[in-house]
Amino acid sequence: FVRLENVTRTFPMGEVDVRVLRGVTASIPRGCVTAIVGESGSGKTTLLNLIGGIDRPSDGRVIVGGTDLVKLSDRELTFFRRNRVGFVFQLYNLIATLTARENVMTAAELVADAATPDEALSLVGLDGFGDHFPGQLSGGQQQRVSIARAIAKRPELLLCDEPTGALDRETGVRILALLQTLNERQGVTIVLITHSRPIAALAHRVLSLEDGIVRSVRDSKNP
Amino acid sequence: FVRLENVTRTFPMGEVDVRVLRGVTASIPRGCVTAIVGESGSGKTTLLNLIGGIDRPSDGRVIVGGTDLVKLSDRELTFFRRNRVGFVFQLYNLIATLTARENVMTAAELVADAATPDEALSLVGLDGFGDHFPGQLSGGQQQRVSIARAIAKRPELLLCDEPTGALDRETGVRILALLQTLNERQGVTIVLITHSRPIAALAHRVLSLEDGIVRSVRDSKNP
Ligand SMILES: Nc1ncnc2c1ncn2[C@@H]1O[C@H](COP(=O)(O)OP(=O)(O)OP(=O)(O)O)[C@@H](O)[C@H]1O
Ligand SMILES: Nc1ncnc2c1ncn2[C@@H]1O[C@H](COP(=O)(O)OP(=O)(O)OP(=O)(O)O)[C@@H](O)[C@H]1O
Ligand SMILES: [Mg+2]
Ligand SMILES: [Mg+2]
Repeated sequence: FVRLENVTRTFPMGEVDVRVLRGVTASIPRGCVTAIVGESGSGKTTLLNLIGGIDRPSDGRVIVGGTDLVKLSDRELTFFRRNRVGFVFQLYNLIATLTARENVMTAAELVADAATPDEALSLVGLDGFGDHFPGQLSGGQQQRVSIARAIAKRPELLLCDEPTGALDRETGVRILALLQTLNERQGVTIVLITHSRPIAALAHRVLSLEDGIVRSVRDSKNP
Repeated sequence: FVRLENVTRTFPMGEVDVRVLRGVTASIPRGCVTAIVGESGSGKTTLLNLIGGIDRPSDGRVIVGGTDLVKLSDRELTFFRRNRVGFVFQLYNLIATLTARENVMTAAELVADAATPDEALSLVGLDGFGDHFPGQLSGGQQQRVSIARAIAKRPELLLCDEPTGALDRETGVRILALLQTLNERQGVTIVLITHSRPIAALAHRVLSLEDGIVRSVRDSKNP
């Protein structure tokens, strides 16, 4: 579903160039759960942003569903993201001046056949918190609003940057069960960055990032 | 070192009152590592903010080193925090317009005998990242700048809100070893909120928050 071909991403910083991704070649199988693992600072978020069309590579190609994202205009890229990709950000990226419900609504209302905000909030265990502003929510609750916002629009591709990082084990298990249901029943292709070994073990494929490239690919026995 | 006596904290929200802490009574032993655990939304961050004097209880007393924080003026509270408490925030709270080095410096420069920013950054594995702005750092790197900022001022009391939440296992282990060194060699009293069972197991005392009160206190065999 997603193919990365010799993708590089370099950040210029004054006189120095920070070469984060140095030729990543990998593929994300359709309808599967793929985990991306690697040390802090290894480039996982950078890679996810390229897959989701939030950033452009310095070189190489990012091909999603047959479309080379590099060839799309900014406007086409925005359209692609809005309709086909759900993104759970590492730092949630909620709008501070909108309630939880409104944060979910802004993502969903542009998409036909979306879940209602209250349905999405309920799925992540946040019944009754729809009127709280982000500043009136705990860290793990903000993370879950970010998840609700991403799933409400029923995307084909769900990109999750450490979606259970702020959650206790019990709540995290429920969120993972929700993601697995989306994958198994609705065929959603899921890519998730995780630092947790048990979570990576649930994935069909695990990509390990190290020194700017995919160091290893591991596929689990269940397809 | 810290005593909480029947502490309550309620947040008014329109017509409804959110009663988060409902009579917390507990103590944080001097020179020990105390972990606070509990579900997402159970009130851990709220409790830590009260201990650190960042927030005031609705009722009850927070006594640190013999001083009832409730009796201090805002100005005295600010002085107490600045000199005696190091705080690692759940969402890092870095200043976006200052570099990593400057973020650490602002906390340390007001305190005599502080570590230099570069020393602190080196201790958390961020050698060479001093010139990056927060927006040019990964999530786990931002978290570590937040830690460097808290420890640079050599506080008596170090309050850490999920200090390894964004870190891979290896980096997290190094940060915990650093915290344990501060505790064992410098006698720093540490309170850390964590969702991780192995991390809580390293603490001398574990406080479990549930339904707004301390449901259980567990002390480990090593004092
Ligand atoms: N705008 C930027 N300018 C310079 N360097 C950057 C920029 N953005 C990211 N970096 C660097 O790129 C590297 C990879 O960052 P990235 O956020 O992708 O890491 P990560 O694997 O997601 O880490 P973590 O697990 O800590 O979230 C880091 O070393 C970071 O400092
Ligand atoms: N300003 C506020 N107004 C209303 N409710 C609030 C406010 N701040 C926090 N809350 C509520 O208080 C409860 C506890 O929040 P807190 O941040 O202390 O939880 P936590 O235990 O740290 O959770 P997490 O593990 O998710 O970080 C949550 O249910 C939250 O929605
Ligand atoms: Mg990241
Ligand atoms: Mg919290």
